[in-house]
Amino acid sequence: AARAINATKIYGSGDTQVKALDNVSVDFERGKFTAVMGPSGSGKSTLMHALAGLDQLTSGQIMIGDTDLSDLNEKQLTLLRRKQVGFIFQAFNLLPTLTANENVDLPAKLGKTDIDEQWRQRVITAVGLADRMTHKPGELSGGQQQRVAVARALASQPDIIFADEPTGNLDSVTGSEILEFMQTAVKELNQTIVMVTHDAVGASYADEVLFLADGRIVDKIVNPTA
Amino acid sequence: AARAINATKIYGSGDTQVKALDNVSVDFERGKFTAVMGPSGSGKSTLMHALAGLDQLTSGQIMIGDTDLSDLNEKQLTLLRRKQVGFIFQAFNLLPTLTANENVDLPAKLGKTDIDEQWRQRVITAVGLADRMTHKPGELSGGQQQRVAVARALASQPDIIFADEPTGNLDSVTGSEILEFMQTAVKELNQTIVMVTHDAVGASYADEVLFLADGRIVDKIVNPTA
Ligand SMILES: Nc1ncnc2c1ncn2[C@@H]1O[C@H](COP(=O)(O)OP(=O)(O)OP(=O)(O)O)[C@@H](O)[C@H]1O
Ligand SMILES: Nc1ncnc2c1ncn2[C@@H]1O[C@H](COP(=O)(O)OP(=O)(O)OP(=O)(O)O)[C@@H](O)[C@H]1O
Ligand SMILES: [Mg+2]
Ligand SMILES: [Mg+2]
Repeated sequence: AARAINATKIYGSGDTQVKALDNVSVDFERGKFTAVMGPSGSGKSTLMHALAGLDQLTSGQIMIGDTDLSDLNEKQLTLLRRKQVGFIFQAFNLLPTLTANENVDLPAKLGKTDIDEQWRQRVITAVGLADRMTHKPGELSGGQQQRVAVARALASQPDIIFADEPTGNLDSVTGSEILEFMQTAVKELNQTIVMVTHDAVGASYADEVLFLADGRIVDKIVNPTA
Repeated sequence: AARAINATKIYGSGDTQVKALDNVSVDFERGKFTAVMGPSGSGKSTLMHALAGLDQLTSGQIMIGDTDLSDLNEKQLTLLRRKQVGFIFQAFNLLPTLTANENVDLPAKLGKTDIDEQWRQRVITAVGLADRMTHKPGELSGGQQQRVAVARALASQPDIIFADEPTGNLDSVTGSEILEFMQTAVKELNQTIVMVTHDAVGASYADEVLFLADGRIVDKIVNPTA
C-alpha cells in the first residue's frame, strides 16, 4: 500500500546537518498492521510524513499504491492524500474552530468522499467520545483530543493510515480499546495501518514491528508479543 | 508546598455541564514526588492547572505555600507563578520563535530569578538534548520538544513543579532517564514534583500515587512498585 525506496532526508547543512532518514527502504503491505518503534529523534515521524506525502525527501522514492509521489504536482499530491491517506499526528493538529464532529468529517469533505454512517458510529463509540462530539478541541482533555484525531483518520476508511503515537496521551484501558479497534479495522475492512509507538504493549497489537535508530531500520519482529 | 481544599471545577451549564473536579482536597508536601493517574478525561490536567494558578476554580481554595491564590490579583498571581511554579504542559507550549535554549531560560527571565549554571548543565545533559539546544521547536522531534519543556521547568528550581504527562512522547529509555533525574532533583534539592502519568512504570518512580476518576480522588498508594 505504501513503499519507501532508498529514502534519505537531510535537515540543515554543514556541521549542524541532521540525517533524519538514512537510505531507508521499506514496504507496507495492504491489510497489514505495522508498528514502528525507536528512540526519540530516530526518524519515525519523518518517515511517516515522507510516506504520507507531507514532506519531501532529499533523495529516494515514495510510492503510494502504484503512484510515485514525485510524479505528482502539488495539486495532485494534495488530492491523493485527501482521498487515500489518513494521518494521526503526534500533536493531533485538530482545527480549534471546529467541533469534534466537524473535525472527524473534514478529510472526507475535502476529499469529496462519503463516510459510511454505520462505520462512523462504530468509530466514535470505540474511541469513547460519544458525549463530547459537539465540543471544540479547547474544551477537551489531551486524551480526548487525541481520540478525535484517531476517529478522524479511521472514519473515512482511507487506503492507508499513518498513526504517529496515537495512544501516547491515553490511559492503558482507553489505549487498548483503540488498539483493539484498529485491529478490527485491519481484519474487517482490510485497513492498512502503520503506527509509531513508544509502548511495547501497543506494538504487540501489530502484525509486525520495525525498529528505527539514527534514521535507519535496524530490526524487525513478526507477530510480536509484549 | 501546594494544597487544594474542596476544589470544584464545573465547565458549561445545564445538561452539557461537566464537573471536571468534584470537591477535591489534596495536600502536596514539600520535597515529595507524587504521581497522579486516572482515565482520560478524569480531571488530571484540570487539577494541575488549578493548583498552578492557571485556571480558576468554581468553588474551593488553592494554597501555594501559605498563600491563598484567591487573595492575589492577576499581577500578583502571575509573579508568584513565575517565581515559584514550574509547569510541563501536556501539549508542551513552547514558543516557536525561540530556540530550545531560549525556551529553557524564559521562566527565570520572566521571574527575574537566576539560573544555577551547573544545575542547568546537568538538566540539559539529563534530558539528552545537548546537541539540539540551538534549534527551534519546529526543527525538533515530538519527544525532543517534550524534553525541552521538561528542562524548562527543572532548570530554574521552582518551589513546585507540575508535570502533565512529561514522558508521553518518549521511548522507555529516554523516559526513565528523565524520571530518574526528577528523583535526583527531589532528593538533592528537595524539589517538589507532582506528575500526571498514564504509565504505571512512570508512577513507580514517585513516592506516592493518587488516583483520579470522574473528578474525584478515589485511591492512594504509598511507595508504589510497578
Ligand atoms: N473548556 C472546557 N469546556 C468544557 N469541558 C472541558 C473543558 N476543559 C476540559 N473539559 C472537560 O473536563 C474533563 C476533564 O478534563 P481534563 O483535561 O482535566 O482531563 P485529563 O484527566 O487531563 O484527561 P487526559 O488524560 O485525556 O489528558 C473532560 O471531560 C474534558 O472534556
Ligand atoms: N525541520 C527540522 N530541522 C532540523 N532538524 C529536524 C527538523 N525536523 C526534525 N529534525 C530532526 O530530525 C530527527 C528526527 O526527527 P523525528 O521527528 O522524525 O524523530 P522521531 O523518531 O519522531 O522522535 P520522537 O519519538 O521524539 O517523536 C531529530 O533529531 C530532529 O531533531
Ligand atoms: Mg515523532
Ligand atoms: Mg490531561
